[in-house]
Amino acid sequence: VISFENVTKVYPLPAGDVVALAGVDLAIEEGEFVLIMGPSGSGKSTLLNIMGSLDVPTSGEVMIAEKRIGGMDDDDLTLLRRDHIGFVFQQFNLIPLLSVVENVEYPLILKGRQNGTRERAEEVLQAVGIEKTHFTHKPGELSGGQQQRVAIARALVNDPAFLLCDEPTGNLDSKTGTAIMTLLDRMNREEGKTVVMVTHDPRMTEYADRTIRLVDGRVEE
Amino acid sequence: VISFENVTKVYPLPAGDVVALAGVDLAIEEGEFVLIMGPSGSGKSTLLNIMGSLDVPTSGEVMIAEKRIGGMDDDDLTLLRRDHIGFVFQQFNLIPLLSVVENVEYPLILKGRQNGTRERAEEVLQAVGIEKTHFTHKPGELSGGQQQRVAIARALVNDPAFLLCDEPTGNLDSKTGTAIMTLLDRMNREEGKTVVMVTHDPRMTEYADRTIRLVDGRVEE
Ligand SMILES: Nc1ncnc2c1ncn2[C@@H]1O[C@H](COP(=O)(O)OP(=O)(O)OP(=O)(O)O)[C@@H](O)[C@H]1O
Ligand SMILES: Nc1ncnc2c1ncn2[C@@H]1O[C@H](COP(=O)(O)OP(=O)(O)OP(=O)(O)O)[C@@H](O)[C@H]1O
Ligand SMILES: [Mg+2]
Ligand SMILES: [Mg+2]
Repeated sequence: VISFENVTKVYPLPAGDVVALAGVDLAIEEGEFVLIMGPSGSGKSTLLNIMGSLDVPTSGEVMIAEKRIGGMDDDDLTLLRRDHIGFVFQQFNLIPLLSVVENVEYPLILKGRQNGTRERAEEVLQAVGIEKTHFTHKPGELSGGQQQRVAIARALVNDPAFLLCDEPTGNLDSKTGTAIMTLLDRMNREEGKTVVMVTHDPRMTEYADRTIRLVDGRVEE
Repeated sequence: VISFENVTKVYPLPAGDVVALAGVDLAIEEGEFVLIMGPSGSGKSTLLNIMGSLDVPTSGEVMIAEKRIGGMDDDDLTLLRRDHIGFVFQQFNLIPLLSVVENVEYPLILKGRQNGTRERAEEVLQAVGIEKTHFTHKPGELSGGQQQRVAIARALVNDPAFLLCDEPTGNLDSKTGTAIMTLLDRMNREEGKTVVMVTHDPRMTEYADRTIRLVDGRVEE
């Protein structure tokens, strides 16, 4: 349900082009839980961003749920993201001026939901272990791990078919990290969601069906 | 050389005060390598920020290198930080408009150095494994792990007596993380620097002299 065919991504910079992805081929089946691993700078976030239609490849073909990413305009890309993909960013990307619960409500509001947005947001926040006492905090009034979990809640709130997670447990202690993985594992096994996760933690392999390894912008054989 | 006596930190918020540290006592000897561990939200970053004179306690006494933190004005706090403490932030805090090498040069310039700033910055960047080809990149043109290592380089560039690191390897793959830890370990063992590191990774205990564990804002006995 996700495929990359000979995908290359080049960042053009004055000092010289950076080839972040070099002819990547991959295929992910519906309902799979796949890890992406590799050294720092090997292209993992770049790959996930293209997969999540946040960026487009320089060349090559990307298909998400039967749709070619390269052939879509910005409005169509936005709808695909909004309706089908939950994304957990490496740097969280929470909105500083919104409270915790408003950050998580936001995707619901974007999708046009008019009722029960507050309740749904609170439900998902509790599922990721954020206490009610923190719901009115701004992101700057949270710990690193708390911010990370709010970002995860925001990715889950629209009940997306695809979950793309860029190092979702990097700032979490072991117990909290395990709680998050258990949640994602259940969503994969019981609800059939497709999960693609970038991680540096080899302990995560026990949750996944398989691991794709990137090195210097290429899938390692 | 670092001591906390009955240190409390309260964040006053409209919804209710948050007690991030509750009567913390600790002492760190010169030349020690100490880990701070604990669950998400337990007060680790708060403790490290106070230790690094980036914040002051609500109550209690903090001494860094014979100086009371609570009794200092902002100018004195800034000088203590600038001259003695290297800090690696959990969220990196790189300056978006400066290039990699300018970010690392910046503490040297703040300290009044006039010659050799570029060379020193490049030396330290290479020590943390950032390649020359990335020196002109802006932080937004780097991977997460590359940003983290630039932040580490910036903390090291003034050759500080104290290194305070808030999860310095969270975004790094195992090999890169080990390279960073080897560097910090050498600075501790061979140059006598005092290192205090927050981490979630139990593998880090092999580098440290001891571990302080925080739970709900208190040092666990
Ligand atoms: N600026 C702030 N304003 C209000 N509350 C804050 C602020 N910073 C932190 N807190 C709260 O204080 C508590 C301790 O936060 P701290 O960042 O020290 O935790 P931490 O141990 O570093 O957690 P993590 O492992 O998730 O980074 C948390 O409950 C957090 O929500
Ligand atoms: N916006 C950008 N502009 C220019 N170069 C970029 C940009 N983003 C990433 N790069 C470069 O592309 C390469 C791949 O970056 P990417 O963020 O995909 O790596 P990563 O595997 O996620 O690394 P990490 O594990 O450190 O997060 C790196 O060399 C990086 O410096
Ligand atoms: Mg990345
Ligand atoms: Mg923290």
